[in-house]
Amino acid sequence: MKLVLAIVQDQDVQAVMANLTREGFGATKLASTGGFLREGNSTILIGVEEEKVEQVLRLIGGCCRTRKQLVQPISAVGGLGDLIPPPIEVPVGGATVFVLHVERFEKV
Amino acid sequence: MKLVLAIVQDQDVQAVMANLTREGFGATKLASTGGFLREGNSTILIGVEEEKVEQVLRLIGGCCRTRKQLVQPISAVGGLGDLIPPPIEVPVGGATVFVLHVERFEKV
Amino acid sequence: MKLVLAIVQDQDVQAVMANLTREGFGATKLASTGGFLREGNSTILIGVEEEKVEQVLRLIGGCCRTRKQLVQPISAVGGLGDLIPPPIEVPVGGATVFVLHVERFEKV
Ligand SMILES: Nc1ncnc2c1ncn2[C@@H]1O[C@@H]2COP(=O)(O)O[C@H]3[C@@H](O)[C@H](n4cnc5c(N)ncnc54)O[C@@H]3COP(=O)(O)O[C@H]2[C@H]1O
Ligand SMILES: Nc1ncnc2c1ncn2[C@@H]1O[C@@H]2COP(=O)(O)O[C@H]3[C@@H](O)[C@H](n4cnc5c(N)ncnc54)O[C@@H]3COP(=O)(O)O[C@H]2[C@H]1O
Ligand SMILES: Nc1ncnc2c1ncn2[C@@H]1O[C@@H]2COP(=O)(O)O[C@H]3[C@@H](O)[C@H](n4cnc5c(N)ncnc54)O[C@@H]3COP(=O)(O)O[C@H]2[C@H]1O
Repeated sequence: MKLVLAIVQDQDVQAVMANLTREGFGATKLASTGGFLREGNSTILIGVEEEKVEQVLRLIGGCCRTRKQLVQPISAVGGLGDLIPPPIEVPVGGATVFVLHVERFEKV
Repeated sequence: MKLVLAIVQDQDVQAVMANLTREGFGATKLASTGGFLREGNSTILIGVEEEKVEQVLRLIGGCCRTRKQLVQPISAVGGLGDLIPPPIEVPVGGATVFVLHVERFEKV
Repeated sequence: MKLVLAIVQDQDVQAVMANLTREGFGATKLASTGGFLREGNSTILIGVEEEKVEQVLRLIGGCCRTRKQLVQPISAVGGLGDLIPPPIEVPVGGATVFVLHVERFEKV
């Protein structure tokens, strides 16, 4: 058993969850916030047999679009006297996915 | 050190958290949502020594009840023309538990 | 790749997130609740290369202060007849950090 931990954009999360459920995968969604854009996104936990990990990654990738977003980098905003740098275009989207090993899986 | 990640029903989470604390276990609760029922549930993180994992699993299992819930499967709801299938009875409850290995545990 | 999972007090989480982003680390924040104090805190996920784990732990430790908090232990509050024990002083703060091994990291 592996635990797939996927961080997806809020615009894509409904499609990801619906497709996972339709394919019979168990999934749990947690609301989260990105460090750089400080915008809401979602973290999804999917416990899945090792031989199905590939299928889950393809499913997630198929639902997530990459978008360009204009961003005023918050960490760059200084005091009043500083020149505010121009906004930068940041690619956001797709999904960031971590696959962890599960030592034990139980329904208690 | 192991990280026990338990997904429990909201009706059971208070009893689980209270019993974990009373037994001296550290625990952190995160609000979550199930993929199939799309209802709120809770994901609990419990960092615990390997020899105590069994005790934590029994404690969680002891607090969680299985209930039957009538469900109109959302993924089955089609367009207006489709026949809406009868609701199905779904066993929910108990807890879904993943045990992960912790390489390093620190209080910084 | 390792997944650093840090539980920090809400008073410290903004500083931790800002410093992580400034140093170029990816981070995702989830709202959480402590088992003992039942107060809000934050759980931060940081996917990071193994050789940078030490730097991330120092960064987190540098932002988190330990505070003393007077607590009426909830688990000790009994029925009306029980004598309510005096509040106890509990050290809270710093961060509780778990480092997990990531088998696979993908941007899909
Ligand atoms: N220091 C920096 N300078 C310039 N651009 C930066 C940057 N940090 C992030 N970005 C850009 O901003 C997007 C949103 O990042 P955010 O941290 O809000 O939202 C992130 C974060 O919540 C999560 N994430 C990404 N990498 C992570 C990691 N290593 N650990 C934990 N969470 C991660 O996935 C979300 C989407 O990440 P994604 O890479 O697709 O998209 C990122 C990336 O393209
Ligand atoms: N492998 C996994 N990875 C990540 N999270 C997992 C997981 N397995 C279970 N969970 C989490 O635990 C909750 C309860 O699952 P349980 O199996 O007891 O109870 C389930 C199960 O009895 C039933 N169910 C789930 N998927 C189904 C499906 N495709 N067809 C029929 N019944 C389904 O509906 C109940 C509620 O499911 P829901 O998704 O709302 O809520 C799930 C989900 O949040
Ligand atoms: N092994 C573990 N697994 C999962 N999460 C963990 C954990 N150890 C700590 N945490 C998380 O970190 C928060 C801060 O823990 P800390 O040990 O600094 O600070 C703790 C500790 O100093 C004290 N404390 C916790 N349990 C206690 C107990 N049974 N008796 C006396 N003091 C306790 O109360 C403070 C706040 O605890 P709270 O539970 O509200 O909040 C905890 C909890 O959310």
